[in-house]
Amino acid sequence: MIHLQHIRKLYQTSDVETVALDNISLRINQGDFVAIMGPSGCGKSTFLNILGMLDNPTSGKYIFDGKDISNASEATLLEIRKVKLGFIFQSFNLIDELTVEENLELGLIYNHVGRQDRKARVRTMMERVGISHRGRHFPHQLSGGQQQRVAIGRALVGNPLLVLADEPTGNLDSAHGHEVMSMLRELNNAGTSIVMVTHSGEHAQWAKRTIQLLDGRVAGNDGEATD
Amino acid sequence: MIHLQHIRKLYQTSDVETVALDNISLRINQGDFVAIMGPSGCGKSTFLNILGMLDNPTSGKYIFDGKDISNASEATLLEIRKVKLGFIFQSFNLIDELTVEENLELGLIYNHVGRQDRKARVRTMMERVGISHRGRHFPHQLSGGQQQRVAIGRALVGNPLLVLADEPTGNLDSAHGHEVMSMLRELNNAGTSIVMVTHSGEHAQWAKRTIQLLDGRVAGNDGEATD
Ligand SMILES: Nc1ncnc2c1ncn2[C@@H]1O[C@H](COP(=O)(O)OP(=O)(O)OP(=O)(O)O)[C@@H](O)[C@H]1O
Ligand SMILES: Nc1ncnc2c1ncn2[C@@H]1O[C@H](COP(=O)(O)OP(=O)(O)OP(=O)(O)O)[C@@H](O)[C@H]1O
Ligand SMILES: [Mg+2]
Ligand SMILES: [Mg+2]
Repeated sequence: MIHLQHIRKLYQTSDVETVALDNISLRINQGDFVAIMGPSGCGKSTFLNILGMLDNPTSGKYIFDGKDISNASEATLLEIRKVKLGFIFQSFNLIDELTVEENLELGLIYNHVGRQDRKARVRTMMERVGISHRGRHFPHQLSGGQQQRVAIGRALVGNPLLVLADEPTGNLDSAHGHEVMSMLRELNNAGTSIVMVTHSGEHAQWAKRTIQLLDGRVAGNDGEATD
Repeated sequence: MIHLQHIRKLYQTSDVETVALDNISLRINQGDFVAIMGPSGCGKSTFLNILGMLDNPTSGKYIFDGKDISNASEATLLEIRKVKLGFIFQSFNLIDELTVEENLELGLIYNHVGRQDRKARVRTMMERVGISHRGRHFPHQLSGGQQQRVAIGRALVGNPLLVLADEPTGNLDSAHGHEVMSMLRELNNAGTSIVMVTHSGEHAQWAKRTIQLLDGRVAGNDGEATD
């Protein structure tokens, strides 16, 4: 389903060149559940952003469903992201001017779902992540963990084929963290592919395999081999 | 040193009243190291903001160093915060337009420290939290955990008497998390009082006592009794 080959990502600031990713190759198949761990600053979010087509690699190939999208136009990438990807951001990226309900509805914007159906799906998701009582609040009126759960809900409400989650339980107590992991496990059992960055060794156990990154490279992994 | 009595905090939005804190009383003595845990949304950040004089309780008393500051002016509170408090925010609150070095220097702005001394202290702190190579970067050019470490550095660089930390290790891998906790332990040994909100049971162990919050109330605590 996804084949990343020799991905490199460089950042250039006025006096420092950062090699954020240094030759990463990875295959992700339909139904996979991969956890990515590694020290702060080692390239996990950068990797996830490239996987999620939100950023371009400096060099290397990205094959998606057999098609080389390494140099695809923004329009093409948008089409793929719209129907296939759900992204949970490390810093949530909620829209401050929209209520919780409206933020969640954004996750259905490309699904061509009728209004009734959309309202019902949003209501179900709010119950699922435990924020039903916050539907008409704005993000700044929520706790950190509540904001995280809205971000999770928005990514999942549209039933994407591939979920990219950047530290989805970082602001959650163990009970809520467990809730989120069991929701991801359930989705994976139903066929959704998941790539999850996490600092929690405990939550990484829920995945089928774990990949360790270090200084922008794959340091080691268990389960299926990367190439 | 700090005595909070019967603190209540209510939020009113158009159709929902939230009782964020419902009768919290707590004593914090010089040299204390208190961990606060509890489910997402139970009132921990709200409590810390009131403790840090960034927010006023709806009712209840706040005695600081024997002085009732429950109705103190913003000017008075600012004076106390400036010299005595260091705050690590759950969402970091870094200044986007300033470099990492400049953000750290903000922590010394009230210390009347000469330029040479200020530069030296900032350099030491950057080494301490492992971001020396990022001094001239801007917050958006850092990883989530690097931003968190800048937030930590800024709060601690001025040697405050009381450190209020809202989930300071949420975005850190276990090695960096350990670094941060041992830095807090060291400060506490030297006399700094610390109140730390955390979702990590493991990091709560570094404190002298843990208080559990639930639905805006103190649910239980170990070590010294609260009143
Ligand atoms: N400005 C506001 N208006 C309305 N409700 C608010 C506001 N700020 C916070 N709340 C509510 O007050 C309650 C406590 O929030 P708080 O941020 O203290 O929780 P928390 O324990 O820090 O949670 P977390 O672990 O998720 O960070 C939450 O239910 C939250 O939605
Ligand atoms: N726009 C940018 N310009 C320069 N350097 C950047 C930029 N964005 C990220 N970096 C650097 O690239 C490296 C990898 O960042 P990334 O966000 O992928 O780390 P991470 O593994 O997700 O870390 P964390 O666990 O702290 O979230 C870091 O050293 C970071 O400072
Ligand atoms: Mg990251
Ligand atoms: Mg909080």
